[in-house]
Amino acid sequence: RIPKTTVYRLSVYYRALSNLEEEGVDSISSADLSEIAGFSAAQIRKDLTYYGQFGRPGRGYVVSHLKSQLRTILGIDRDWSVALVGVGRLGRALLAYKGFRKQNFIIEAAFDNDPEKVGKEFSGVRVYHQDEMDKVIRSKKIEMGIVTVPEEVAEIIVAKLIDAGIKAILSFAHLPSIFSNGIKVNQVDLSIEMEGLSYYLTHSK
Amino acid sequence: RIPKTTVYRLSVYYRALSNLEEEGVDSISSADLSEIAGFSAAQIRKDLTYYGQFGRPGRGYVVSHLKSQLRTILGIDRDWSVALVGVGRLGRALLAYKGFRKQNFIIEAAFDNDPEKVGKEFSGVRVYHQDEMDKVIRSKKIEMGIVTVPEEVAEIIVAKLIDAGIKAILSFAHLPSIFSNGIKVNQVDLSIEMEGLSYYLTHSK
Ligand SMILES: NC(=O)c1ccc[n+]([C@@H]2O[C@H](COP(=O)([O-])OP(=O)(O)OC[C@H]3O[C@@H](n4cnc5c(N)ncnc54)[C@H](O)[C@@H]3O)[C@@H](O)[C@H]2O)c1
Ligand SMILES: NC(=O)c1ccc[n+]([C@@H]2O[C@H](COP(=O)([O-])OP(=O)(O)OC[C@H]3O[C@@H](n4cnc5c(N)ncnc54)[C@H](O)[C@@H]3O)[C@@H](O)[C@H]2O)c1
Repeated sequence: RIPKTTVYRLSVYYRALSNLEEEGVDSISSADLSEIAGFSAAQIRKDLTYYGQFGRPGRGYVVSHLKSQLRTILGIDRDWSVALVGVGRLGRALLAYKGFRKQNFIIEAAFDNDPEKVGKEFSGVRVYHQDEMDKVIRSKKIEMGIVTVPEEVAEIIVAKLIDAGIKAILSFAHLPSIFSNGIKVNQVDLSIEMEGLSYYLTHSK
Repeated sequence: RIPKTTVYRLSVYYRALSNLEEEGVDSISSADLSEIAGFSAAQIRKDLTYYGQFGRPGRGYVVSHLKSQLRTILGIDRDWSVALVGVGRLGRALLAYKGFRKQNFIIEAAFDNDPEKVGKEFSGVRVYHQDEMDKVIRSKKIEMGIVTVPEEVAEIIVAKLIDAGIKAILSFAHLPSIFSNGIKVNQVDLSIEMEGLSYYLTHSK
């Protein structure tokens, strides 16, 4: 089991390499990549060596090659179909966010239990009733879920997604327990991002 | 400069300890904390040793003591005042999110340039016009900023926050460049969270 922070760093390296490729940079040393990515050169070499030999001793990494290797390692060399449940303030902001599709995450359907929203489209995505989750998720072969419902119904919604065959879920609502084997549930807590700032301000005085 | 992923892990340890304290657990070994937090016991010991000796050899960590130490290290043992700029879909979802206040991040003012929103309140927070940013931020002694404006104006808004004396910013809009010394700008990219899922599904087949 690879720690979440290692996968996070791979995503950061991938974005740094994408920017370098756009700027026409052909190759880069782990020391220079370290400056851009914000992690030590030793950490970068350690992370990448786990997956294979990508650098050429003394000549660094070939930007386009390493980028495409990371794309495969992260699994973003193909499209992923996503269901979003809870078309409220946060749900609608995520439906409008262009960053998901840019990385090949395509929100194919949204679900809600509010009759005012069912049948409508937000950012081109149709809203179905929560009762249709199983039928729609199976017929569209949806593989991932995003949960943006109120906390009190989050666990029920996650269980429904799992019942419909979904094996990887991103939840913004706090969940009380660990889920069953073979199902990945990542929780987002944006207050953790704020703690990155309070840490910095506290230690930089 | 501590890597962002180390600070992230401290936040995860803090939440695990908070849950343990609520369950009435008095002490815990790094091995047991590893199970809950999702990072190796060696990583936990390495992270914590950097800040001091918290464990008792052979008897583990005292939950309440380690939790309060982490609170101080993360800087969440005091209130932080926050300004949010861009009261759109995402901005309003963040204004409504109770997780910020729970960790002592208090959004004191919001700003927008849409006359329909200026003067209104969302989730108890008053919206001022973007032109009033400098005056309101200084008079309320606001220390942090959250940026949820469209990408094309993000850089201007970040510069305005810095001019108003803010030294730590969380941006949801993509920013092109690195900012000046002494200012911390963290960018959130939720597609990175989705890549944690595609990585898992790709490697767990
Ligand atoms: N983790 C974070 O950092 C973070 C940040 C912001 C919001 N949130 C969380 O995200 C969630 C959504 O926040 P919001 O501001 O968008 O709330 P909201 O009330 O605006 O939206 C919730 C939506 O869920 C729908 N819903 C309720 N019960 C449902 C059910 N059984 N099935 C399907 N849909 C259902 C509602 O009709 C509504 O459209 C909340 O749990 C909130 O705490 C988390
Ligand atoms: N990084 C992520 O993971 C992520 C996820 C979702 C959205 N986003 C980003 O967050 C931003 C907001 O998204 P949204 O869906 O809420 O957009 P939105 O259009 O609903 O809201 C934008 C708000 O900014 C205001 N605004 C525009 N120009 C302004 C200015 N000069 N000064 C002050 N306010 C101004 C608008 O009036 C509006 O209220 C976008 O940049 C979007 O790409 C990022």
